[in-house]
Amino acid sequence: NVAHGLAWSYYLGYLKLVIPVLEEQLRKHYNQNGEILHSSRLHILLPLSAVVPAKVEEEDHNICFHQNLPDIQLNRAGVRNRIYKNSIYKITDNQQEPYYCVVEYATPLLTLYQMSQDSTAGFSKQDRRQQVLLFYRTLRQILECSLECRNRYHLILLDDQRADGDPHYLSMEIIK
Amino acid sequence: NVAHGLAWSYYLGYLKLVIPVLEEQLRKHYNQNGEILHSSRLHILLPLSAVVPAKVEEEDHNICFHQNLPDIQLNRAGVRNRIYKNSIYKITDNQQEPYYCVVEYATPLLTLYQMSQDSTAGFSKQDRRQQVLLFYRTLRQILECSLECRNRYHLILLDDQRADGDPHYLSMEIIK
Ligand SMILES: Nc1nc(=O)c2ncn([C@@H]3O[C@@H]4COP(=O)(O)O[C@H]5[C@@H](O)[C@H](n6cnc7c(N)ncnc76)O[C@@H]5COP(=O)(O)O[C@@H]3[C@@H]4O)c2[nH]1
Repeated sequence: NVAHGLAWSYYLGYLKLVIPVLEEQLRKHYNQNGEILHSSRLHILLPLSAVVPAKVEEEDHNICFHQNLPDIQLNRAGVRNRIYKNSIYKITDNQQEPYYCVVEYATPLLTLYQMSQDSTAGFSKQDRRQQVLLFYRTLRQILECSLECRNRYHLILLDDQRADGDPHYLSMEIIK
Repeated sequence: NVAHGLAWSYYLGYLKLVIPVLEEQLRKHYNQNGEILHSSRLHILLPLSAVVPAKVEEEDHNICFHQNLPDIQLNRAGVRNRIYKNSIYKITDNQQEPYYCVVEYATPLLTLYQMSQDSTAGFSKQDRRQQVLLFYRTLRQILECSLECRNRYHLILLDDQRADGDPHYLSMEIIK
């Protein structure tokens, strides 16, 4: 089951390393810019369709890129000073003040999408939605038991069927 | 099968993006330092034990870190200017001139190793060697059919059982 392995890879190779350090990056950001975010959690977007754009603002004009946090550097598997970077977004809403937070899509969903397009990968388009759900459930279980990550993330499952027609579905889901 | 999905993820989310750009990074490196490498291929190390150190030189004193290539920056899944970095190593041998090339371990093997240590991941220590072999075979098949990556990589399977006692097994395998 591809989604199961990708959820573990995403946790062991990324979330377990980055989430505990995020608080320190937010502190450095405050020291440099005097800016405090509305949420210190890592907001992780999981579209059921597995359609992942390169930039978050393509999906909702109430969201715009603000700034990157300071880089995290680690020696990993022979790569010297491999860099882990997270992006701050500003979410605007006609009635309230802008909401600043760290947001990104779950990158392994790109793999699920592309595998379903390559006939040699053994993974059909029909499987995709099921695999995204399996990825979400596996990841949620791992994170709930993770001492390093507890309470420092927000998994956001995005249902494209519910979103249809609502240009601000994404920003509303993030702020919830 | 975890290894199958990790091989596809490694190809679709990393090798397919980075290998085609490597030649250009080597050219920039030459423009900055006047240095040409002995091989322009990406040397990918796959230890059957799945034991992946943070630094390559820990394994063999004939190998030392030389320099990083210029960063590759891409907008990926909401992370602005995500950085992909590759490291050049210098391999020395008593009889020949130093051999410069780009080397790294296959990062997904770290996931295989750590999954085998977590009882909730459903993956035992006995499974590990088999899964590394499956990862290697799947990756080799994908890369052989890849127009983007053809002839620009070198997969190096490392047998810890054969290596035992030979402090320069790794450097010999890379230069072959
Ligand atoms: N050597 C190396 N250098 C890299 O820059 C790199 N980037 C990815 N990979 C490996 O390729 C494959 C596909 O990557 P993807 O981004 O889909 O999943 C990644 C991604 O969802 C997340 N992740 C890792 N690094 C970052 C990062 N810097 N920013 C955001 N997400 C990241 O965690 C997953 C597992 O990462 P790794 O376990 O390091 O191995 C990956 C993976 O096997 C890399 N391998």
